[in-house]
Amino acid sequence: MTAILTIANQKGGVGKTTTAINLSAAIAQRGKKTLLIDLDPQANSTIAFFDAADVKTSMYDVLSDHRAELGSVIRPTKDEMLFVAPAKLALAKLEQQLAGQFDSPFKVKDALAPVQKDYEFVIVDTPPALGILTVNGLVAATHLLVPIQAAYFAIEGTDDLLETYERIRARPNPDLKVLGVVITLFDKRTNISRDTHEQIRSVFGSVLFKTRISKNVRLEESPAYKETILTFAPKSPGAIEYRKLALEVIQRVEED
Amino acid sequence: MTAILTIANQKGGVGKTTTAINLSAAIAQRGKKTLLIDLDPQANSTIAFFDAADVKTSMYDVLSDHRAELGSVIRPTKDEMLFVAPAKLALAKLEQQLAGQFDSPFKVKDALAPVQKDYEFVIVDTPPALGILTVNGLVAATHLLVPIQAAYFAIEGTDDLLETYERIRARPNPDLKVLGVVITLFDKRTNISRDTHEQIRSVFGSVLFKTRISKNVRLEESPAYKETILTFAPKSPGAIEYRKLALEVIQRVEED
Ligand SMILES: Nc1ncnc2c1ncn2[C@@H]1O[C@H](COP(=O)(O)OP(=O)(O)OP(=O)(O)O)[C@@H](O)[C@H]1O
Ligand SMILES: Nc1ncnc2c1ncn2[C@@H]1O[C@H](COP(=O)(O)OP(=O)(O)OP(=O)(O)O)[C@@H](O)[C@H]1O
Ligand SMILES: [Mg+2]
Ligand SMILES: [Mg+2]
Repeated sequence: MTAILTIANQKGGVGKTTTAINLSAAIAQRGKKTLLIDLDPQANSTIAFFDAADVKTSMYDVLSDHRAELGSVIRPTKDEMLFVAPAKLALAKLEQQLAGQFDSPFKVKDALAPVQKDYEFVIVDTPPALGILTVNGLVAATHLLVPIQAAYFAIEGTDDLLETYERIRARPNPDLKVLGVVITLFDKRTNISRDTHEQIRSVFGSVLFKTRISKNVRLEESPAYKETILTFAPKSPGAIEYRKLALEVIQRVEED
Repeated sequence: MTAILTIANQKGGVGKTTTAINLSAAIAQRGKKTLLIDLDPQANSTIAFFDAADVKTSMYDVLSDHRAELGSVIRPTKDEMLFVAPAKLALAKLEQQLAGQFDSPFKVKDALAPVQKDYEFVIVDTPPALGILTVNGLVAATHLLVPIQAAYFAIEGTDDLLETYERIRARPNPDLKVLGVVITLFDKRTNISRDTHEQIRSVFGSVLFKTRISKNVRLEESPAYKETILTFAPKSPGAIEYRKLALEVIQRVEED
């Protein structure tokens, strides 16, 4: 059974893309064939692997009236177990184009159906909004993974996301589960990180992953070199933590 | 003539809200009556001044069919020259509700018209998306102010924003000008910050503000205490830099 993990949080800049890229790579490194789908029009996950100019067809072609096959836009990466379905800026137009079509929340789910059995894991990166693209990611998913920054503004926004999760479970995807919440951009030198970490733990309890991703400049640098943290700085805290997170994610999926 | 500055960048977590709050406060501190309008459903600018539970009426009531007067939702702050028009989560529903109404991009501009002469500056905070709320901010604005993080992903996204700016200028708001681009979250210890700073300078030239906002934990802490940086840590680099930015912003507006 393929695990489809959608990474979502409408708060901006909390590490959704950084988690999507490096978690996918760490899961692939454990020998599990993995597909990373980029649903963000900013295409940050895409440009961490490819030059934007080299991407001809993308998720826009799959979800728009072109109805291209998902299989035809999937590209290999330097890691033979990791594949990427790229995004393009044009995805932003879908918000308007799909509004009102009754089947619009199911586009990604339907596009994934013919290829998902080829992968053990599918990871979906989403934009910082709860619009039609993120909804598509949640409807297609088996599990939701929420990165939360250990910061004041980042905690306030989780009610909104959980309300959307309940609405998705009520109708288009009753099987959706929360796989877990992961603290990102943790800076052990500041009080605000430690205080908010405690607050997040008291709100989420065992849903919180034990692995915490700390601030580490190598994580910021690696996409500029079109590498994941695992090859760019394999001994850095970022690489160690994302490998640990991958273990926890695989374990939670297998226990499900 | 009231200056209406909209702070926008669809890249998440680049310091839009932190700039909206502290720039508004620094401009008010120079004796200019200032209104901060929060158009982000996450209401981060709002919760930096008030408890979310205390906000009864908000920009949602002004922009939805309730058509409340903007004047009736504006609230005073501890600074007698600074006022805030709060946001609420319900704003997120407007994306769907306003889609298709021919006058939907002009809602904020129309709501502002009867009150704007009471303020010398109006600052508008927007969500990390180029949807109907951000478009409303750009249509109502005299100037656009773009915070950019000195980071790899943050640079890639500016084409998209500038394309939207051109489209707004072509039709609903021909008078819109770019007031400037400000580098935020600058970390002088890392190469990536320095490298990307050079890249941003070569792309934007004199449009780039001389003032650069560096990473400073006090900026992250102050909203948790419902204070702006100017009262929370008046001698911190964050307070000094936002006061300097306010001077540059006032100067550019007056030269216009
Ligand atoms: N653990 C980390 N250590 C250091 N920098 C990080 C870390 N995680 C993310 N970053 C940096 O923080 C910024 C925001 O991260 P990222 O772009 O992954 O967040 P996001 O949630 O995907 O943003 P958006 O909301 O725009 O999609 C990026 O510049 C990224 O390189
Ligand atoms: N100069 C700075 N130094 C340290 N922390 C900062 C600075 N500017 C912003 N931050 C912190 O970085 C995070 C992102 O900033 P902020 O919320 O202002 O960005 P935003 O662009 O408004 O995000 P969103 O896209 O979600 O609206 C917040 O936790 C904030 O406290
Ligand atoms: Mg992202
Ligand atoms: Mg914000």
